[in-house]
Amino acid sequence: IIRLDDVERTYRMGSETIYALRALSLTIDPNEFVAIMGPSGSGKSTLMNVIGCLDTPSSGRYWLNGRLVSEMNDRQLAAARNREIGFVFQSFNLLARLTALANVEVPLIYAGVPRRERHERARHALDTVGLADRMLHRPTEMSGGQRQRVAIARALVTRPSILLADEPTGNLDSSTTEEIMNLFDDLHAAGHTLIMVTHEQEIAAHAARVLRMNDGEIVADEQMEPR
Amino acid sequence: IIRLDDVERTYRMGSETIYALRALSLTIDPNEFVAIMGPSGSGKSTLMNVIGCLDTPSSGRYWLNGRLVSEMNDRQLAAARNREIGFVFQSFNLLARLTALANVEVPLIYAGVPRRERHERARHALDTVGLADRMLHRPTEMSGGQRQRVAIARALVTRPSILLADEPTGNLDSSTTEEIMNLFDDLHAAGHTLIMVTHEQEIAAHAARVLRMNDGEIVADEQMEPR
Ligand SMILES: Nc1ncnc2c1ncn2[C@@H]1O[C@H](COP(=O)(O)OP(=O)(O)OP(=O)(O)O)[C@@H](O)[C@H]1O
Ligand SMILES: Nc1ncnc2c1ncn2[C@@H]1O[C@H](COP(=O)(O)OP(=O)(O)OP(=O)(O)O)[C@@H](O)[C@H]1O
Ligand SMILES: [Mg+2]
Ligand SMILES: [Mg+2]
Repeated sequence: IIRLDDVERTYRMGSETIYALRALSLTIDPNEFVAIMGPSGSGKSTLMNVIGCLDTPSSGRYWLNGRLVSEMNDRQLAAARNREIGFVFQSFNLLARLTALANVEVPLIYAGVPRRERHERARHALDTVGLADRMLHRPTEMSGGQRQRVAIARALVTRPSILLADEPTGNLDSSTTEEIMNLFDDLHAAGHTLIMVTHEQEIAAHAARVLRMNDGEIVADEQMEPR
Repeated sequence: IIRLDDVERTYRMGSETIYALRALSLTIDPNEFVAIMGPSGSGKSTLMNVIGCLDTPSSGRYWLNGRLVSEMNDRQLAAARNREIGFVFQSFNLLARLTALANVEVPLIYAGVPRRERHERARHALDTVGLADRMLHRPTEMSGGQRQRVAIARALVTRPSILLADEPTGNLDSSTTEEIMNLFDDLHAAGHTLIMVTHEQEIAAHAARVLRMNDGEIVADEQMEPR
């Protein structure tokens, strides 16, 4: 479902070149549950952004569902980002002027879901992450962990075939974390593909496969006994 | 050094009242190392903002170093925020248009430190959190964990007598986390007071005292064997 071949992502800063990703190759099959770990700055979020069609590699090729992403037109790219992929961002990226409910409705608007159904699905998604009583709050009227959960609800509301989650439980206490991981396990059991960046071993243990990154490269690729 | 007496913090949302803090009382002595834990939304960041003189209680009294904060004038409040207290925010609050170096210099500008010394101390602070090679990057040109470390360096650069850290290692891998906790332990050993929100038991274990919050109240206050 996902295939990267010799993908590089560099940034030019004056005379310096930063190699966020270096000649990285990777294949992920449908219904895999993959955890990505590695030191701060090793390229995990950059890799997630490339997979999520939000960033373009400087070189190399990326096939999503058999189609070469660099050759997709705007309509196909939009469909990939809005319907096939759900993304929980490391810094949430919520719209500050919208309520939690409106934020979660946004992907459903892109998907052309009618208003009544959109409302109902967004309410339900917020309820499953424990935010039924915060639906009309704006991001500044919520705690850090509540914002993180709105970002999770937004990513889940379209039931995307691929869920990308970048440090999804970093601001959550252990019991809330467990609830979120149960949601992810259910999604995986229902046939979806999950790719999750985490720095916590206990979270990575939910995945059947762990990729370890260092300095822009994948340095280990381990098959695990899933819990 | 810190005393809260019956402190409340409420928010009015239409007909609803949200009790972020409820009649909370607390005393913290100099050179204590206190961890605050509790579920998402239980009031931890709100408590930190009150202690850090960034938010005013709806009722109750707060003494900082023996002075009643509600009766401080603007000059005294500014001095408290900029020189006595260092704050690592849960969402970092970096200035997007400034480099990492310039961000870390900001508290030193408020403290009236001359330019050459300011530059040197900011460089050193970034070096101690492992960001020597990211000094001229802006926040959008850094990873999540790098931004978090800039926020930490900024809070430490004035050597504040009180360090408030709200989930300071949420975006960091285990070995970077260990480096940061060593910095905090050193600060504590040097006589400073540390108050740290965390959801990770291993991080809380560095503290000698753990406060547990739930629904706006302190529900447990345990003295620990510090490591
Ligand atoms: N401006 C606001 N208006 C209304 N409610 C608010 C506002 N700011 C915070 N709250 C509410 O106050 C409560 C406490 O928030 P706080 O940020 O202190 O929680 P927290 O313990 O830090 O949570 P987390 O672990 O998720 O960061 C939350 O339920 C939040 O929704
Ligand atoms: N716009 C940019 N310009 C220059 N360098 C950048 C830019 N964006 C990211 N980088 C660098 O690319 C590297 C990889 O960043 P990335 O965000 O992928 O790391 P990460 O593994 O997600 O880290 P973390 O665990 O801290 O979130 C980092 O060293 C970062 O400083
Ligand atoms: Mg990242
Ligand atoms: Mg908080």
